[in-house]
Amino acid sequence: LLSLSGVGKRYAVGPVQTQVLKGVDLDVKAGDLLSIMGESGSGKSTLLNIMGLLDRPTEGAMRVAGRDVSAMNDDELSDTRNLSIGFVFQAFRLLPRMTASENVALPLTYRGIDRMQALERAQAMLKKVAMGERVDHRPDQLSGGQQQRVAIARALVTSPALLLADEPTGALDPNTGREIMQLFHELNAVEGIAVVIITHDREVARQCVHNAELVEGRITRTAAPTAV
Amino acid sequence: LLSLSGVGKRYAVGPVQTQVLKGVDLDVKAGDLLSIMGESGSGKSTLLNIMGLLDRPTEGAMRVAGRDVSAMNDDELSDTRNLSIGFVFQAFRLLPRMTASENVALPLTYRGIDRMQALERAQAMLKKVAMGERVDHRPDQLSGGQQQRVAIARALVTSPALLLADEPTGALDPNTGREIMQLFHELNAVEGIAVVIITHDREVARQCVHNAELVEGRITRTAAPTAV
Ligand SMILES: Nc1ncnc2c1ncn2[C@@H]1O[C@H](COP(=O)(O)OP(=O)(O)OP(=O)(O)O)[C@@H](O)[C@H]1O
Ligand SMILES: Nc1ncnc2c1ncn2[C@@H]1O[C@H](COP(=O)(O)OP(=O)(O)OP(=O)(O)O)[C@@H](O)[C@H]1O
Ligand SMILES: [Mg+2]
Ligand SMILES: [Mg+2]
Repeated sequence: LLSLSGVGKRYAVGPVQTQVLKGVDLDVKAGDLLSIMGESGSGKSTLLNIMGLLDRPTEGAMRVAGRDVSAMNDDELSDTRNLSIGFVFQAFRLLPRMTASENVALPLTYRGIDRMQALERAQAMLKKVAMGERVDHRPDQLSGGQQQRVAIARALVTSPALLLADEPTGALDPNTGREIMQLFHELNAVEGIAVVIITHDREVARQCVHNAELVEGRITRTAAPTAV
Repeated sequence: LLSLSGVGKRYAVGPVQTQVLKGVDLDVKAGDLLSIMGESGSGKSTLLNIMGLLDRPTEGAMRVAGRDVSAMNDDELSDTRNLSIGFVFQAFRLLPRMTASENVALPLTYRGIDRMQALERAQAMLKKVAMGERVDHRPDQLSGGQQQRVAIARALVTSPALLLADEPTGALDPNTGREIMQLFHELNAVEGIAVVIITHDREVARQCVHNAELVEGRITRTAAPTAV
């Protein structure tokens, strides 16, 4: 699905240049369930944004379903993203003036699905993340963990081929976190959705088939603590 | 320092009323180090906002340093808050157009401390949360865990009598999380700052002297897993 080779990213803040990613090699195949850990500031979100076609690398190459990303223009990137990728942002990025169900329905309406159908499917997905009772709340009427679950539902509502989740259980108590991991497992096992999870939680990493770590801007594959 | 009795909070969303807090009794004394755990959506942030004078209860009473909160007007609440309370928000709430050091310096400039001094103290505090190398970055140039540490530095820069922290290690890897807990321990032991931490992380709770849980809108004191 995704193939990164020598991917690098540098930023400039004023006169100072920082090389955040230094040469990332990583393949994501259909059905993978991969965790990525690493220190705060090590570049995990930067990497996931590049994988999600939300940002471009400054060095290296990436292929999405066999096509070179640098050969695609912004519209093509945007289409690929909308059709195939579900993204859970570290800071959720819900639209503040829409309710939970409207937020989750949005990717469906972008695909031309009529509003009633979209809202129905949105509410079904919200039930799956135990948010069925707050569908009419706006984000500022939801707790942190509830907002996180709405963001997860929105990423999954289009049944994407690839789910990229940036610390998706960070705001959840251990029990609710387990429910979410169980949902990811199910989607991965039953629907073959490839899942890449950035996490600081070793318990989450333990439940993934493969584990990786971002150290000094490079990916190292670590042994899976438990083979599934 | 703080004394809550029978504190309740209800919200209305359209025609539906929800009683989130149902009768919270809780005392916070100088030098306490308390953790509060509970399910996502159980009311922890709601409770902390009330304790931090950012919100008012709908039932019950609260005293701050012996004074009844309901007898204080908004200016008096605001003064008490600025002088005595440091608050780390679950969503950080940094000002987007200021750098890390400007964000941390802000509470000091509010107290009339001149800008140069305030920025110096801010940068010293940023060093203490291992953010010394990113002082000129704005929030959108920082990782999630870096933003969280800036929010922590801002809450501590005025040496408040009471630190209220809403999931302060949620975005941090285990090592960085340990550094932050060590800092809280030091401030509590050496400067006598009372610390109340909402957390989903049992390891964080284990390092607190007292532990509480919010269940069905009420506080239950649980046994400290380790006495210090
Ligand atoms: N727009 C930007 N300009 C400059 N530097 C940036 C920018 N965005 C991120 N950085 C820097 O890049 C580094 C990596 O950031 P990133 O958000 O990818 O980290 P992370 O591994 O996700 O961290 P966390 O675990 O705290 O979320 C950080 O040191 C950050 O300061
Ligand atoms: N402004 C509001 N209007 C209506 N309901 C609200 C409002 N703010 C919060 N709530 C509801 O109050 C409940 C408690 O919210 P709170 O943010 O205190 O939970 P929490 O324990 O901090 O959860 P988390 O661990 O997910 O951060 C939630 O069920 C939420 O939906
Ligand atoms: Mg991140
Ligand atoms: Mg909360």
